[in-house]
Amino acid sequence: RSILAEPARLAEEFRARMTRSGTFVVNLMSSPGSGKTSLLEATARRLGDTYRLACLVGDIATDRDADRLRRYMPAVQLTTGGACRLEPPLVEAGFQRLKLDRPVDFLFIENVGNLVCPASFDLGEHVRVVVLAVTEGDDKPGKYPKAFRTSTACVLSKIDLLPYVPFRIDSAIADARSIRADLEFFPVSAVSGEGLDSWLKALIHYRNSRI
Amino acid sequence: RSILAEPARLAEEFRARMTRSGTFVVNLMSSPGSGKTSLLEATARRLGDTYRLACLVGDIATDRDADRLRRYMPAVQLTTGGACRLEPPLVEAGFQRLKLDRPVDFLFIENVGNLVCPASFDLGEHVRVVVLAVTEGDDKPGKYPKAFRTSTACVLSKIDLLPYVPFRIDSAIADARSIRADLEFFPVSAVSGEGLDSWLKALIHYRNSRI
Ligand SMILES: Nc1nc2c(ncn2[C@@H]2O[C@H](COP(=O)(O)OP(=O)(O)OP(=O)(O)O)[C@@H](O)[C@H]2O)c(=O)[nH]1
Ligand SMILES: Nc1nc2c(ncn2[C@@H]2O[C@H](COP(=O)(O)OP(=O)(O)OP(=O)(O)O)[C@@H](O)[C@H]2O)c(=O)[nH]1
Ligand SMILES: [Mg+2]
Ligand SMILES: [Mg+2]
Repeated sequence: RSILAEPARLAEEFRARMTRSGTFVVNLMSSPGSGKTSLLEATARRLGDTYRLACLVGDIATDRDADRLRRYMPAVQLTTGGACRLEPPLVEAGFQRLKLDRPVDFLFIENVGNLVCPASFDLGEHVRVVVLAVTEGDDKPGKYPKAFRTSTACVLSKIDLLPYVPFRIDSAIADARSIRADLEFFPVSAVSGEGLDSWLKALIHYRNSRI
Repeated sequence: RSILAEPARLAEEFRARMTRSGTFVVNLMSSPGSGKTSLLEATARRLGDTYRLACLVGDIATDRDADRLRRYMPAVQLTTGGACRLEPPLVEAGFQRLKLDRPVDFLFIENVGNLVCPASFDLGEHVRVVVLAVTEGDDKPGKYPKAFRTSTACVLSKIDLLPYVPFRIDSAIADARSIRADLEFFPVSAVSGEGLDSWLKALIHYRNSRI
């Protein structure tokens, strides 16, 4: 069906173009409020001295997330005006608006907060990361399978809140691994900083293995 | 456009039929893991002695939520198999599967965990309630406006976690009221029980004013 072929072709072209310019693209997905923007803020604080970063942030409405991230790196808000996910044409238009004078090392795409629809759309990323907050429950991977099946890594966010919620890391991992056996997990807290070193090492490793 | 007219007609018919039989229908929406099922468990524990209850639970995959709720009331799992929201035909089919021998006083419909797509679909409910967990952030109403614009009430869930997150109830309320001025708020904790009495009083009041 050619209506599906167009976005897929655009995504392939975008990924190839980013690869040629040495830009590693990360597509970050989660439920609303899982901590994507907070994770990107903490990531940029630690990675920004060594690598050139930029980001595109998808939301139904407001520029709140791009305003937060602009403190750390060039950031463009992609406002979908109602659509429940990002798609390649909006990503391409956003990338042009970044007006980068030199290629960046990492391009982060923060997807619209939604654990369902974004899982079906390739944005031209090199790696897709799903964020699951420990406050959401350890039963979510099996309930929202496609997001976990189509991701390479899963960040378990807000681990500083573990003492106050019934979330069990081993059951969440077992549940997710029944959907995707090779999924890698990174428990982190954007507040305490715990686990961020392993997450950053993984990002750099992913980049080195694909660019 | 007749393809939109059909679900709307089905929803109207369902609501009219429920009204005639004295069944008050509540459509509960939120992000994944905001606490819909936990709220319904706590609600059923307190309401189940006085009122006849039943529920329909929408999910992409698994029967986990219906299995939890079946302990408290007749419950049917509506498995969407990928669709990001419930629609009237699935609700009707689920209602038939409840095989109720007498009408119930409250029919709860727990929608698929998604703060975007379900906001566009009338399921034949008398009242729509959006749940926002305090762990998700007080900036969400403006970022996901349709869910708040189309709801009558907003439950602020997990308030026992307020000491550990930067969520400010007054800013969340102000943000949501800029989208829908008459939205009613119910801060609750399904764990400590705080706020549940006001929530239950409101449910009974909503029912009395529409049935
Ligand atoms: N305790 C704690 N709170 C966190 C952490 N990370 C994020 N938060 C809080 O979680 C809420 C949501 O964080 P955001 O970074 O806005 O989440 P998001 O995934 O970007 O949200 P959307 O873009 O709207 O989908 C905010 O109140 C943050 O302060 C964490 O590691 N620990
Ligand atoms: N501390 C605390 N945790 C809660 C509360 N309510 C729910 N939770 C936890 O939040 C997580 C998600 O709760 P659920 O009831 O499964 O949420 P849900 O909205 O039904 O999730 P989906 O149906 O998957 O969208 C679980 O780990 C619950 O234990 C609360 O009031 N306080
Ligand atoms: Mg964000
Ligand atoms: Mg649930």
